[in-house]
Amino acid sequence: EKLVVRSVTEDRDQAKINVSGVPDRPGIAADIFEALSDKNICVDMIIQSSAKSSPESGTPVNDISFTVKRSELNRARKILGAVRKKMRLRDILVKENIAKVSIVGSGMKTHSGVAARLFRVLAKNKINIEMISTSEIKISCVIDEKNTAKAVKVIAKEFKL
Amino acid sequence: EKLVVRSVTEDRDQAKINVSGVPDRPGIAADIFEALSDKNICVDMIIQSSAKSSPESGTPVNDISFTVKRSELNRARKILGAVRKKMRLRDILVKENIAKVSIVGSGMKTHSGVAARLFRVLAKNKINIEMISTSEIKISCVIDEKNTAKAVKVIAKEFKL
Ligand SMILES: C[C@@H](O)[C@H](N)C(=O)O
Ligand SMILES: C[C@@H](O)[C@H](N)C(=O)O
Repeated sequence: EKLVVRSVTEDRDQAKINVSGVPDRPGIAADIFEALSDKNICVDMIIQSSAKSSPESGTPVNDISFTVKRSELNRARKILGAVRKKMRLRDILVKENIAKVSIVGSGMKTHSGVAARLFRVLAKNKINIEMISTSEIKISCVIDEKNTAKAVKVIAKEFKL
Repeated sequence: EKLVVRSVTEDRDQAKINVSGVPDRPGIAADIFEALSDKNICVDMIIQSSAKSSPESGTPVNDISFTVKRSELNRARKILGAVRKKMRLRDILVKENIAKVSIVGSGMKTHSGVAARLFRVLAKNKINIEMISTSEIKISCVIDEKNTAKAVKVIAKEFKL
């Protein structure tokens, strides 16, 4: 498949929530996202990487990060706060001033250098990548909102958009 | 937008690699994925959730997980092993026997209960979710390969596919 990167997009109407140290067993992700969907909170990105063992107890724990519309952040935070004890959620961290920048295209799965080029151009411009999520047609990076305009500019230049 | 979940897909030709405890500063993601793309390793999912501070030093560290074709796992592992000291990669964990199961559809972003339903049906069937990644048209879960057939069956039933 030929590689074509068609556009760079930005979304500043995002806020991120990171629930860390959850027990890595069936039912935890369902509990968290049912608590949110029961109150009609729409979630944008959901990101969970691999488990690690808890430094204290040795049992496997994991982190789940997700993003919501900025206007929903406080409501989402309250909902998780209310179920925190029941679900044994250790830490709930939020950050409001983030943005999601993405490149959209096709053939990205079969071309190994595309993600590396995106990460490199952000690194050269001293922009830290806070979250990463990929699909067949899109690579998304969550960055600090203050870097949004610069990120979009240097990505557009790198991929000749 | 109307919610339509069209299909459930499985991909057993996956292996996951988790690089944990990397310094959370610009350039680290670029270094890792350049090392892989220089040797033509194609990466499927890349997942990085939010940073935490390192228990020892207090400086921010992060984990980056990604999946490759199973046939590429050993080559990818060797490449990371070779750059490990230079990049200060603390732990490199791999798991070969995984599978990615996904639901594909439209309108999932604006319907908050879809992800929760997927996670709940896996939980009811005692299937642990090892990684999660979402896009506008897809929600993917990495699970243990031994649960693939059961997962696909119960997901298809839940979403009437
Ligand atoms: C951490 C969480 O995803 C857990 N593994 C679950 O299956 O619900
Ligand atoms: C951890 C890694 O993603 C780092 N934040 C970077 O920007 O490269």
